[in-house]
Amino acid sequence: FQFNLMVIGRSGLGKSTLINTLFASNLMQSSARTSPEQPLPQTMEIEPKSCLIEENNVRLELTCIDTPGFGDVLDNEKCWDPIIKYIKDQHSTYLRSELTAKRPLFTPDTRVHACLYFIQPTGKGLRSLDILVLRKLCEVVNVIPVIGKADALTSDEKRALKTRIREELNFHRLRCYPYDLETHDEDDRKSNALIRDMLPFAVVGSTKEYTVDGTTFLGRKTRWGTLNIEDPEHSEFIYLRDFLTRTHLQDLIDTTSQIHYETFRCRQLNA
Amino acid sequence: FQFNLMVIGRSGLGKSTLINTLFASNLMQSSARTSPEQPLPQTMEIEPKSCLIEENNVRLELTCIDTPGFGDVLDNEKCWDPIIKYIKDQHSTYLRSELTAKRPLFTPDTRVHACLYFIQPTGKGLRSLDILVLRKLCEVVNVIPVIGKADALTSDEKRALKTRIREELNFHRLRCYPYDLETHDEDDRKSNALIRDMLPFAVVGSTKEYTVDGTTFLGRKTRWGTLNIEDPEHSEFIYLRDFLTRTHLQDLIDTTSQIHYETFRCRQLNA
Ligand SMILES: Nc1nc2c(ncn2[C@@H]2O[C@H](COP(=O)(O)OP(=O)(O)O)[C@@H](O)[C@H]2O)c(=O)[nH]1
Ligand SMILES: Nc1nc2c(ncn2[C@@H]2O[C@H](COP(=O)(O)OP(=O)(O)O)[C@@H](O)[C@H]2O)c(=O)[nH]1
Repeated sequence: FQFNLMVIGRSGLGKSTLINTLFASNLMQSSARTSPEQPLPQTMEIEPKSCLIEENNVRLELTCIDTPGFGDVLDNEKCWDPIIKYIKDQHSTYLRSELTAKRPLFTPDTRVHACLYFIQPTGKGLRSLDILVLRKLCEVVNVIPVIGKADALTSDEKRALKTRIREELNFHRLRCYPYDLETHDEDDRKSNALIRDMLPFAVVGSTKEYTVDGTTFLGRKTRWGTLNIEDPEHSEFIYLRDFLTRTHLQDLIDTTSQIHYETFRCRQLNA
Repeated sequence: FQFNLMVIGRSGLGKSTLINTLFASNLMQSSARTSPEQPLPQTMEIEPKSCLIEENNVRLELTCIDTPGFGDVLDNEKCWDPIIKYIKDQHSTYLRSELTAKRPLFTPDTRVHACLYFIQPTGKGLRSLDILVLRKLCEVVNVIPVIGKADALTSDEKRALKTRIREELNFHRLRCYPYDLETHDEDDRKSNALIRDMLPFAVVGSTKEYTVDGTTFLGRKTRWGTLNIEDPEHSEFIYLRDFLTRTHLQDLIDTTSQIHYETFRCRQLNA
C-alpha cells in the first residue's frame, strides 16, 4: 500500500502538528526558523518525506509532501506553479514507466492521492490567494479543505465559517473531493453528500498529552480549560482521521488513478 | 483632547473587535464581506472614523484609522506606500496651518499619535511583510506591536512568541515606542524598560458578555471553558487599555509632536 498526501497552507497553521498527530509519528518537522539571524523564506520548496506506518494490520507506506514558504513571500503571483508542476511530474513519471516495453512487475506510485488545503481560522472565509490556488489544484488532485487551529473559533463562529466556505467553494465552482460519477448509484451519491456537509474539517492537532480527572488524552492546555482533540465537540480531528486512514483511503487512491491520472494521460497521448 | 489611533494588520485578526472593546463603542465595523458574490479587496483603503468618548471626566475626541485590505492582496510589494503617505500628509497639513499668517486659535490635529500593528498568533514570529512595513512605520509614527487573538496560544507558546518577537525587533533594528531621549533621567529609562518588556501586548478582545458563577464579564465561550478578557492570566487586554487610555496617552501625543512632527518639519523646511 502506497499513500501520498500533500499538505498546503501558510506557515503556522498547525500543519506539521496535525500530520504528526494523524499518523502518530514524527514525520514532519515544523518549518520554524529558530533564530532571527536565519533568512526568511524567499521562495517555496517542495519536500517529500516518507515513513512506514502499521494501521490495523495494514502496512502503509506514507509519503507526506510539505510546501514550506507557501503564501509567505511578498509577491504571491503564480506561487502555485511549482505545486501543479510537481503533481503533473508524478503523473508523467508513472506514464513513462507504464509505456516502457520492459515494465517492472511493481511500478512505484508517487502520484499525489490527496491534498489537504489549510484555511486560516480568521472567520473571514477564503482569501484571494486561496481561491486562485484551489482553482488550479481542483483540476489535478483530490483536494480536501481543512480549517487549521479551529480552537480559535467558538461553536457559532465555527458553524458560520464552515457554511461560508462551502458557499464560496460553490460560488467559485471549485470541485473538491468527492466527485459524483455517472457510475455512482443512489447510495454512493448519498454518502458523498454526507461528506460534503462535513467539509471543511475544522481540526485541532496536538502531540502533547494531558491527564484530567484520571483520563489521559492528546490536547491543548489553556488558562481557562483543557481541550481534548479526540472529543468531537472540541475538534473534528477524529472525523478527518477516519476519513483519511479508513473509510476513504482506497477511494482516494482509486480516484487519483481513474480520474486525475486518466485525464492527464489522455491529454498527453493526444497532444 | 484629540487622539488619533491607526490600526494595521491582515483582516480577521480581531482588530475591529479589540478597538470596540478598548473604547466601549461601536466605532469600527468589521470589514467582512457578507456574501461570496462581493468582490475580494484588490487594493487597500484608508478609512478614518471618529467618535467622542468620556473616560474619567475627560472628553476625548477619538479617531480610529482602519486599513481594510492590508496584506490581503496577491502582490504586496509597496503596499505600505499609501499608509506612509497618509501619515506624512497629516504632518504637512498641520505644518501648513502652522505657517499661515492668520492662524486659527485652535488648529485641528489629525496627526497619527499611535499605530497598533497586529501580528498573527501563529507562533512563527514576524513575516517578511511585517518586517518591511514596520521598518517604514517606525520612522514616522509611534508603533505599538500587538499579538491579535492571543487565545490561540498556550501560556508557554505566548511567552516564547513574545520573546521571539522582541529578539526580531532588535535584530532588524526596528525602534518601536517608547524612545529613550537624552533629556530622560534614570526613572524615565526604567519605566521605558518596563514597557519594552511587556511588548508585544498579547490581547484577546470581545464585545459579548457571559455570566459564570454569578460574575458577568466580557469574554469568549469555548467548548472547554470560558475566557475572561479582563483576567490578566487570560489576556493582556487591561494592560493595553491602561497603557493607551491612561498612563501613556499624553506621552504618545507629545512624542508625536516633539519627535515625529519636528523631524518632518525640519526636513520640509530644509528641503
Ligand atoms: N491554537 C492551536 N495551536 C496549534 C495547533 N496545532 C499546532 N499549534 C501550535 O502552532 C504552532 C505552529 O504549528 P506547526 O505545526 O509548526 O505549524 P506549520 O508551520 O503549519 O507546520 C506550534 O507552536 C503549535 O504548538 C492547534 O490546533 N491550535
Ligand atoms: N479567537 C479569537 N477570535 C476573535 C477575537 N477577537 C475577535 N475574534 C473573532 O474573529 C472574527 C474577526 O474579527 P474582526 O474584529 O472582524 O477582525 P478584523 O478583520 O481584524 O477587524 C470575529 O468572528 C470575532 O468574533 C479574539 O481575541 N480571539
